[in-house]
Amino acid sequence: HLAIDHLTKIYERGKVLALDDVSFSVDKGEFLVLIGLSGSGKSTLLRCINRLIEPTSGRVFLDGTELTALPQRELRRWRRKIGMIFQQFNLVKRSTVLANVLAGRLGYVPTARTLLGRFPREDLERARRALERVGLLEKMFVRADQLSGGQQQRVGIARALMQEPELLLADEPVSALDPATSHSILKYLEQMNRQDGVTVLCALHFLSLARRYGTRIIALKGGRIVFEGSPSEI
Amino acid sequence: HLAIDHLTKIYERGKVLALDDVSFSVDKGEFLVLIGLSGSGKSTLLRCINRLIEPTSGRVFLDGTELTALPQRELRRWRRKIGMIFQQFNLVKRSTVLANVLAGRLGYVPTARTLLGRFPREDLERARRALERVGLLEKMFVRADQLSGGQQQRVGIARALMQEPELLLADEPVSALDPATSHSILKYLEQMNRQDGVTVLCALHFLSLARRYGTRIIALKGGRIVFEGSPSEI
Ligand SMILES: Nc1ncnc2c1ncn2[C@@H]1O[C@H](COP(=O)(O)OP(=O)(O)OP(=O)(O)O)[C@@H](O)[C@H]1O
Ligand SMILES: Nc1ncnc2c1ncn2[C@@H]1O[C@H](COP(=O)(O)OP(=O)(O)OP(=O)(O)O)[C@@H](O)[C@H]1O
Ligand SMILES: [Mg+2]
Ligand SMILES: [Mg+2]
Repeated sequence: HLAIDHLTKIYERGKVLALDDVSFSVDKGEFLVLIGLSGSGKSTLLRCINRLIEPTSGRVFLDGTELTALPQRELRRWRRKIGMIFQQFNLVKRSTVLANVLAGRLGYVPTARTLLGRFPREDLERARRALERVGLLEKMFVRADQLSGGQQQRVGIARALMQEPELLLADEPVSALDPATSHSILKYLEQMNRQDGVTVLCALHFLSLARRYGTRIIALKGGRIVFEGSPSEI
Repeated sequence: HLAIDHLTKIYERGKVLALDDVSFSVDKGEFLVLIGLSGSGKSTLLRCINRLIEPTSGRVFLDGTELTALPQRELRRWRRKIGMIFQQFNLVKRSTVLANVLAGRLGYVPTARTLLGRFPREDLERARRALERVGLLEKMFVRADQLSGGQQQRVGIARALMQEPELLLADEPVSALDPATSHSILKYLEQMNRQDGVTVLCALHFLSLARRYGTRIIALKGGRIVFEGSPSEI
């Protein structure tokens, strides 16, 4: 389903080697967890997969197609299959919760403000269901900057669900949430994974969550893979 | 040291009752932990204490002075005694790590960019020590937007330490950090609390951290205090 082949990323400024020759593959329907210390390369890896950041060298394949070789126009089409939950939420703060969630239908382009009138009825219905899932239906018409930290994170999760992606890249999706809310969100991602067959790559900080939800774990340290295996082995 | 007296906050938009008649007091040198579900009112409470948000009714006293009655000019002087670690870091993304940390000497005004040349030598020394404390000395001249999520959070912590505050308001200071980095940060806050006598109010999501570091715990639910007591009782 997804193959990462000798991926290296050096950030120009500061010559930081963020990813160092990372290779692994992910079967369809796996729930792969990425763990590692702060600064170990988790976000860089996820962002190289959907090319929000361009890798310095190496290749990424999704269903046999090399994403790293696609021109921008085609990349945009492929990105519709890849949902992203951002570490810093990336909401359009002045837009409503509903507008932010509807933007999920557009891939990553959060220009919801201009398009709000043009969404079909079934997208509005989908948005309601996604907000219900994350426990925020009553905040639908509230502006994103009037939510608590954890509520904003849940809007970002609902937006990614709107895409009904084949592959979900989740970058610390529950960092701003209390344990009870974290589990209800991760259980939902697990359900998407098990029932809808969505492949999930999820960066998490807590080994306890990685063991509970992951089918496989990859640990990063200084940009290199230092562990790969089943949750019971780590 | 700090007294909260019948504090209520209703956000105008959406008529949300975020805090509902909250009263408690904190002795000098306590490490008080606030826990509660996402949306329960933790951030609102911390921001009402330093008046980043104006309470709807109720009063806040620090060392006998009523903060809620101070004019803006005097409030700015009192805020120098109150450090704040923000839930969403609040860094000046285009400025360097050093500029962001030096801004801590100015209270909450992150206009570091213009003032950089005017900091005395001992402030530069203080900034080096604060960055060393949080493990980011080597990123001193890097722009804040070129750091990982956890690294950005640690810059916000170093900035608050620069103020050498009497009272530290920490809003989920370790949410973007892995457990090992979290403990090293919280141990340092505990050291400031025990050795320098800094009073700490810290919102945390995890009961395990609250029990380990808190001298007292207050739990919020729907804006009301539902528990107040020692960590061993909860
Ligand atoms: N600027 C605002 N305008 C309107 N409502 C707000 C605003 N900020 C927060 N709220 C609402 O007030 C309530 C309390 O929010 P608060 O940010 O204090 O929660 P919290 O306990 O810090 O949650 P979290 O753990 O998610 O950070 C929530 O219902 C939230 O939606
Ligand atoms: N835009 C950037 N420019 C330069 N260096 C960067 C940039 N973004 C990240 N880095 C560096 O690359 C390394 C890896 O960062 P990355 O964001 O992938 O870490 P992470 O594992 O996600 O950490 P965290 O748990 O703190 O989110 C870090 O040393 C960081 O400072
Ligand atoms: Mg990250
Ligand atoms: Mg909060």
